[in-house]
Amino acid sequence: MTTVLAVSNQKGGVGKTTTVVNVAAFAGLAGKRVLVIDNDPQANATSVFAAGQGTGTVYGSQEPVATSEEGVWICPATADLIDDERRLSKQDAGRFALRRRIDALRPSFDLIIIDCPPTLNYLPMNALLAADHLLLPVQTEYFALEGLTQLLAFLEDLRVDSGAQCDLLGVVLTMFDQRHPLSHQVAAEITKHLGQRVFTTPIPRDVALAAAPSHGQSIVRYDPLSPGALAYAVVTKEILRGLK
Amino acid sequence: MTTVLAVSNQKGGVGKTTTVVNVAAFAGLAGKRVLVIDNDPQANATSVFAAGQGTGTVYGSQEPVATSEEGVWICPATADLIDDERRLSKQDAGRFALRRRIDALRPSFDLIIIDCPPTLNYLPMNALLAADHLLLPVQTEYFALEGLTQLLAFLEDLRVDSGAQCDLLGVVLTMFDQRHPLSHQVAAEITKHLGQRVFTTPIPRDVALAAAPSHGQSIVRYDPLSPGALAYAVVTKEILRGLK
Ligand SMILES: Nc1ncnc2c1ncn2[C@@H]1O[C@H](COP(=O)(O)OP(=O)(O)OP(=O)(O)O)[C@@H](O)[C@H]1O
Ligand SMILES: Nc1ncnc2c1ncn2[C@@H]1O[C@H](COP(=O)(O)OP(=O)(O)OP(=O)(O)O)[C@@H](O)[C@H]1O
Ligand SMILES: [Mg+2]
Ligand SMILES: [Mg+2]
Repeated sequence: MTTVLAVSNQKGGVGKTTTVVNVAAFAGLAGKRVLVIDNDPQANATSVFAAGQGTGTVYGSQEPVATSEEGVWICPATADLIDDERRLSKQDAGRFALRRRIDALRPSFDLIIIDCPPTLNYLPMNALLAADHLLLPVQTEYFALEGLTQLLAFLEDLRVDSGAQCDLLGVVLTMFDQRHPLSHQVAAEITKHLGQRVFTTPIPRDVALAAAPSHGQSIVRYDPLSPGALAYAVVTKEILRGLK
Repeated sequence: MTTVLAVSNQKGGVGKTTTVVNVAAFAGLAGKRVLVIDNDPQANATSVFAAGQGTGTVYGSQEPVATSEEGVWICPATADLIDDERRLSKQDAGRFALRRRIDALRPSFDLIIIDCPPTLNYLPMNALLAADHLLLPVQTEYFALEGLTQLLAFLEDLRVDSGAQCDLLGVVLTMFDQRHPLSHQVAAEITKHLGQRVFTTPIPRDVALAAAPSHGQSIVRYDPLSPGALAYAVVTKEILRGLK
């Protein structure tokens, strides 16, 4: 039984790509066959797992390629996703293009995880219509709170208008800094609104998580015992347990 | 002589809004009449300077409102900017809507500074076609390097295809952490490519900059002697000197 996760949040820089890369790597380490779909024209996930290998996009002829992380493949991206988005927004069934593509890939993988750009446009729309669940990274900082209602309303509209099956799997709190009251205040505010749906382990701010991508590695391969790695290991376990 | 700055970068979370809010506040403190334009559907700048006051958008009936920062007004935003963007993308001269609006506002201000969403869609396009210069915040982390070429190519296309006057005023390095080699490596890489155009003072990572917005304040009012405040004071001085 394959599970498809969309990792989306229109707030920028909250740790979407970092969550996709490291949850994928830990799930692969745990024996799952994992496919990462880079659905962001910035192609940051591609620069970690398949630098220079993106010739097309998931909406075109791009096939999955193996990565150097155990059990992880990626469907790389290029900036051409910007043109794909413009084209899809003008087609009747353009919002279901990614779902059609992913339905054909499901049989080969246990987990498919989609990285999204920081918008509420056609690319995240495609991801939410293709996914079984939304995994929502939220930075523990003030601006991060603002957009949550917008995003959950966007998802609800897709469920009502376009028959999306996707529901909120959970919130991953990111860049949590024990020393700063702001982190605790924002985490408490999010837990007040979303309670059970917040994964218990916040991801700490850890420079190893920011350094790993410059080596083309997940945190598993770059520094597996770092605080960031240990937190992503626990969160991945909670995610996989939640998918049973 | 009014100057219009667009603050844009499709990489998310690099400090666009933080730069808009704090450069505006220091320029106001220095005696300039400053207008902030919130051109981002997330409306983060609005939540700092005019929480709850956005009823329309700059593309509709929204007029500038005073803020509690000396010399600073804001044209607030709502999520309706998403609808504006869809509508503008279908109109022939939709890309010049913001320029028309700002040209009518220029006589009342010395400096107009536009906050943009983390995309290369119609809203940043409008800002770059309305602005005299691009102020480019770049986080000193690995992913931040990837998108620079895309953004500068986007600006160049607008100059060639749409007659944009906007040029790159300079790069503000943000979230610089003295202790981490990654910050130094990325800063060196950016300076290698853009040399003279990088403002000499990087903005340090400083929790006061992240805390100030939760009090509805710029860093000038929240913690004017913090490392983040001192750096934004120096960068604002460099920006204003560059505009002469
Ligand atoms: N827990 C963490 N500790 C320290 N740095 C982090 C952490 N998580 C992410 N980062 C760094 O913060 C920056 C933003 O993270 P990332 O790029 O994953 O966010 P994003 O939501 O994918 O951004 P975008 O909105 O542009 O797609 C990156 O430089 C990343 O390496
Ligand atoms: N120098 C800094 N030190 C510490 N925190 C910072 C700094 N600059 C910005 N921040 C915080 O980092 C987060 C991202 O900054 P900000 O929201 O200004 O970026 P942005 O580029 O406007 O994001 P978006 O792409 O979503 O519009 C915010 O929580 C902000 O308070
Ligand atoms: Mg990303
Ligand atoms: Mg912003």
